[in-house]
Amino acid sequence: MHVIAVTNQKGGVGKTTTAINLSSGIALRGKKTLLIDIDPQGNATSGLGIDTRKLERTVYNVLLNPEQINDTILNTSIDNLYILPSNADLVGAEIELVTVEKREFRLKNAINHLMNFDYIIIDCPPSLGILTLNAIVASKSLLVPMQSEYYSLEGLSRLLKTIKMVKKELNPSIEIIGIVLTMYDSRNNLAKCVFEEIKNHFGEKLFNTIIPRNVKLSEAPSHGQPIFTFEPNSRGSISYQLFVNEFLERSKHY
Amino acid sequence: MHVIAVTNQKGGVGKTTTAINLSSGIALRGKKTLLIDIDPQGNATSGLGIDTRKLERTVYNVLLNPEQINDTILNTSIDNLYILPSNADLVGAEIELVTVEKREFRLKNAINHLMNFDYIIIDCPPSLGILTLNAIVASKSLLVPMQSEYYSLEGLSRLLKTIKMVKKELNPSIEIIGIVLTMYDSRNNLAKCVFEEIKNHFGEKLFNTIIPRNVKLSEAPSHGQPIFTFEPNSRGSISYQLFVNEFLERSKHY
Ligand SMILES: Nc1ncnc2c1ncn2[C@@H]1O[C@H](COP(=O)(O)OP(=O)(O)OP(=O)(O)O)[C@@H](O)[C@H]1O
Ligand SMILES: Nc1ncnc2c1ncn2[C@@H]1O[C@H](COP(=O)(O)OP(=O)(O)OP(=O)(O)O)[C@@H](O)[C@H]1O
Ligand SMILES: [Mg+2]
Ligand SMILES: [Mg+2]
Repeated sequence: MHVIAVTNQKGGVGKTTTAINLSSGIALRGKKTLLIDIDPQGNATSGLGIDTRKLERTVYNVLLNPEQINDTILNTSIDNLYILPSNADLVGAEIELVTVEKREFRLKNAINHLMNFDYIIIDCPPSLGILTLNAIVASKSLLVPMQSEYYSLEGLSRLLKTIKMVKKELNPSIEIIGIVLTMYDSRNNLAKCVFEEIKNHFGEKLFNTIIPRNVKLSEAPSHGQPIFTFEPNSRGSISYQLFVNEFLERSKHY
Repeated sequence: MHVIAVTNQKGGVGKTTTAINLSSGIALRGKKTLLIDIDPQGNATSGLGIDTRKLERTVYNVLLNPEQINDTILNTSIDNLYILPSNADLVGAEIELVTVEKREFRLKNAINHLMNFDYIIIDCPPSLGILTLNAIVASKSLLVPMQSEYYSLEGLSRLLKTIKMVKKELNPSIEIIGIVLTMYDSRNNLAKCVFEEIKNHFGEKLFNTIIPRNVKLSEAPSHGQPIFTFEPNSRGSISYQLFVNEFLERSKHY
């Protein structure tokens, strides 16, 4: 079972868009896939067409009672794709978990109760707090979406420091499977500079597939669908198809 | 003294870009202005050319010892603009503040020690945790930058709920001064739909000035400057100049 956290504390870099389209793409290739939404915004949940206000149970309940995970997972409109949903209740967990025993291992405990999933993808909030720590501790590898912009580049070194700390103290086997550039505008000089910078520092970690800015990707969530069923011939869909292929190839070695 | 928090828990909507350019624009009109960076990412700090790794003291120290605020404020390259800087140390505060007395009032206490600023602008992180709560409690009004996209619209109702709760329990005088649309692409149908939706629900709260997507705005922080000094004739600079005018006019009534 592959467990991958999609994380970057910089906001708006395409974590949710990548988590939804990666998990859907893997499911559409016949692998049983679980998408875990551990962001109180609940964007991965609503982006797949589930009403976050009507949920009886969410990942919040699971963090407090890990053994309940199998009763909290929902189907989605995509074959082979399941979701552990989230909503605003999760904001309470950040405070409540501070005083709980082994608070960083709650999600990992919960995942141990799961059976026969091939891939688990975790969509993280834009922070390095207790929820993201739970995701990193529960994962075997990390996928880092990034925009080709100054603040994103700045945030990367901070993220790498945190990952080093987690690797030393909480999860020795964690590795970065790769960095994927999103919302890339090839006419933009800054984007090219940042791209060169990342290629120099992180070479083989950078995925070859680059996701361009494509309005269909920002329209798909309002229809509750991944890009592959919303607009299959768009540049967004084609680039995420290539990314899923490249990702699956690379994940064989993790 | 006007105290305004720039907040939206949705990531990447232009909070920092708006906080830097609003505070600079106000300072360039001759008003003594303080920009408070309460985001552990420290983007407002580095976006004004200050190295976040070389700071001896930050807003983190001030939250633990509010009376030290005057010794922690730095000059910037802009006349009349000062900054209370931030860096990654602030991540520790989220855990440490949980057990502290009146934890939501630390920043408000600190601001009470300040003298003769005309405007204080607070750049918030993309979350509704203890740091954003401190900013909302310390403020008289809230400025909400928003992208014209589905997830941003979804997040707005959540933000309004939180503000209602804070108004009832922690800061009865807080008001939303307005919502400003950022990175707006007028060729994009989704953007037009979201714009209409916000106009219908929030009418007079929506600022008339709309900030277009403009690459110069994303280049300016890598030069440590606000848009007005980096590229004064760009669409980004012109639209933020208009926004500062509209904002100052409106803030007279708060
Ligand atoms: N390649 C793309 N082209 C155009 N728009 C995109 C693309 N990827 C994401 N978007 C849009 O950009 C915004 C930010 O993306 P998204 O919400 O996935 O980022 P995020 O990192 O999950 O944000 P947060 O930090 O708030 O969790 C969304 O409105 C999304 O629809
Ligand atoms: N009007 C604009 N046109 C083009 N790029 C912009 C514009 N406004 C902001 N940006 C860029 O978009 C990215 C997101 O903006 P910014 O960092 O200000 O958002 P934020 O809400 O502060 O993000 P976070 O949630 O991480 O704090 C940055 O790389 C910034 O340079
Ligand atoms: Mg997200
Ligand atoms: Mg910011």
